[in-house]
Amino acid sequence: EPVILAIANQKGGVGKTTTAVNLGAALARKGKKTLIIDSDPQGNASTGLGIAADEREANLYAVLAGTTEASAAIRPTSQADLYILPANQDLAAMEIELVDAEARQFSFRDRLKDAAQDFDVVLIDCPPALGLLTLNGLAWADRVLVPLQAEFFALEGLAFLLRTLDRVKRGSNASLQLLGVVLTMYDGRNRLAQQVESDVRTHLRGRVFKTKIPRNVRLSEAPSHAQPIFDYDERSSGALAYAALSDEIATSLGL
Amino acid sequence: EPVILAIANQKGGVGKTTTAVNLGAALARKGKKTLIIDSDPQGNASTGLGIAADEREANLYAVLAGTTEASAAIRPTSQADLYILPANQDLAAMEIELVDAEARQFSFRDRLKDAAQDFDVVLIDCPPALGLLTLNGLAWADRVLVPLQAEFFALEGLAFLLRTLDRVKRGSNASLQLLGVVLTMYDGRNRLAQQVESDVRTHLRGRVFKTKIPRNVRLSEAPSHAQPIFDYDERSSGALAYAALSDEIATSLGL
Ligand SMILES: Nc1ncnc2c1ncn2[C@@H]1O[C@H](COP(=O)(O)OP(=O)(O)OP(=O)(O)O)[C@@H](O)[C@H]1O
Ligand SMILES: Nc1ncnc2c1ncn2[C@@H]1O[C@H](COP(=O)(O)OP(=O)(O)OP(=O)(O)O)[C@@H](O)[C@H]1O
Ligand SMILES: [Mg+2]
Ligand SMILES: [Mg+2]
Repeated sequence: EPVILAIANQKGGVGKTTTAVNLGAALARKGKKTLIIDSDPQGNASTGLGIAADEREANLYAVLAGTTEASAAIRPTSQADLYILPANQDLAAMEIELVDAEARQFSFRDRLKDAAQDFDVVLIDCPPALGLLTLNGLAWADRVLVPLQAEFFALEGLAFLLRTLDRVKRGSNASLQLLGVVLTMYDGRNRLAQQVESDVRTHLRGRVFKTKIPRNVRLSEAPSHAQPIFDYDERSSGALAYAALSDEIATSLGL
Repeated sequence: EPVILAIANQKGGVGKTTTAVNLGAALARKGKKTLIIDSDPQGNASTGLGIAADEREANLYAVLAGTTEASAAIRPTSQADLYILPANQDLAAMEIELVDAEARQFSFRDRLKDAAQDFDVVLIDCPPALGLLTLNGLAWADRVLVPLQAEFFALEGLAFLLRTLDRVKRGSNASLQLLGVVLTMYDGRNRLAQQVESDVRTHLRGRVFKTKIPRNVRLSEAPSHAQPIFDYDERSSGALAYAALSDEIATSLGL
């Protein structure tokens, strides 16, 4: 049985995709067979792992619509033990189509559960919204990882996100739990960032990872080379941080 | 007749809200009566202009649902001539409710057009998606301003956004035009940023504003004081850039 980990935050641009791709790569480097599900119509995780826009005929939309089997849509990446189920803009239509579907929040679980059995861990990269695509990820997930930029607007959305997790736990998925919050794009010289960090560590005592992901331009360059950070620049501060985060997460997931 | 300007980009965290709030404030400082419509369920523009979470009884969801008049939901801000129609998380439900509504993409126009007549310019802060909320903004807007972070993922989404604008222009709004692209969080020392800038200026010849908004921590601090940048730190590089952008935009809109 794989561990299903949703990477979610409705705030945009906080590092969800960067975390999915690089945490996934770090877990794969530890020999864990890892699947990343790109559930964002932007398809950034797919691009970051080298799936060109015209190679996404078999994608998450096609799997949910029933025209493709999940196992046929899952691809290997340049990193051993790391696989991706890609997305493209077709997926935006699914947000509307799911509205009238039966058991609409369980489409991910129903269509992906069997193919996921081959893996040790599944990471779901969620879009920047709490719509039906993200709710599908949360309804299937065992744990949720929340990337949090140390900024005011990002902190404002966190309380609402945690209430949403509680609602999903009471409703469609009783076993859902917060794995933790990881601070991203962290710049220790910035007073606001220090303030946000101390606020979050006080309010969410024990549920904020020790590892902070620093702002590191190499992390934003790597996707244009379609590589995870370890292939692009394994000595960068970004690579070291995601490796350290993967140690913390492998321990708390019992991987 | 006011000019309706949608501020849109499905990529998250590129500076849509920061641009709506501070461009709005800069246009108001020029004596233009300016309305900001917060159409993002996160409600960041409302927070950035000082509308506390428990003061949003009258909000965009209530206006679209027909339980509140737009004129009753529009509030003044600390900046003369700058007004806001706030949003809160209720608005997320509207994305689903609009699916089955008549002429679903024209709810904004139908419910907001009359109240907008009092203003010189209306700025619509869009959420990070191309769903029904953003499509409502685009169906009503005269012009679209696209904030673009000089990063690889943000550039990737631009082509799809421009195709969507074309589709809206052919479908629900023949008068829609791209006002232009504004580079945000720009760090000139960063090679990737320089590359993205030259790519965009080449492909979108003449449709990228000269003004670039620099990365400036004062812009990310101002919302925690519920102030536009001009009240928080009017000598900051962020304030100077948004003032310069407002000069370019006022000229091209004929304001
Ligand atoms: N630690 C970091 N240091 C520097 N740049 C980063 C870092 N993490 C992410 N980035 C860059 O910041 C931008 C936003 O990150 P990313 O796209 O991963 O966020 P996201 O939450 O997935 O965004 P969205 O809400 O649009 O899905 C990207 O251009 C990415 O390359
Ligand atoms: N020029 C800038 N310099 C520094 N920080 C900035 C700048 N512009 C925006 N920010 C900060 O970056 C973050 C993202 O900006 P903002 O929230 O305006 O983007 P957005 O596109 O509206 O995000 P979303 O997609 O979630 O709606 C915010 O924390 C904001 O304070
Ligand atoms: Mg993403
Ligand atoms: Mg915003």
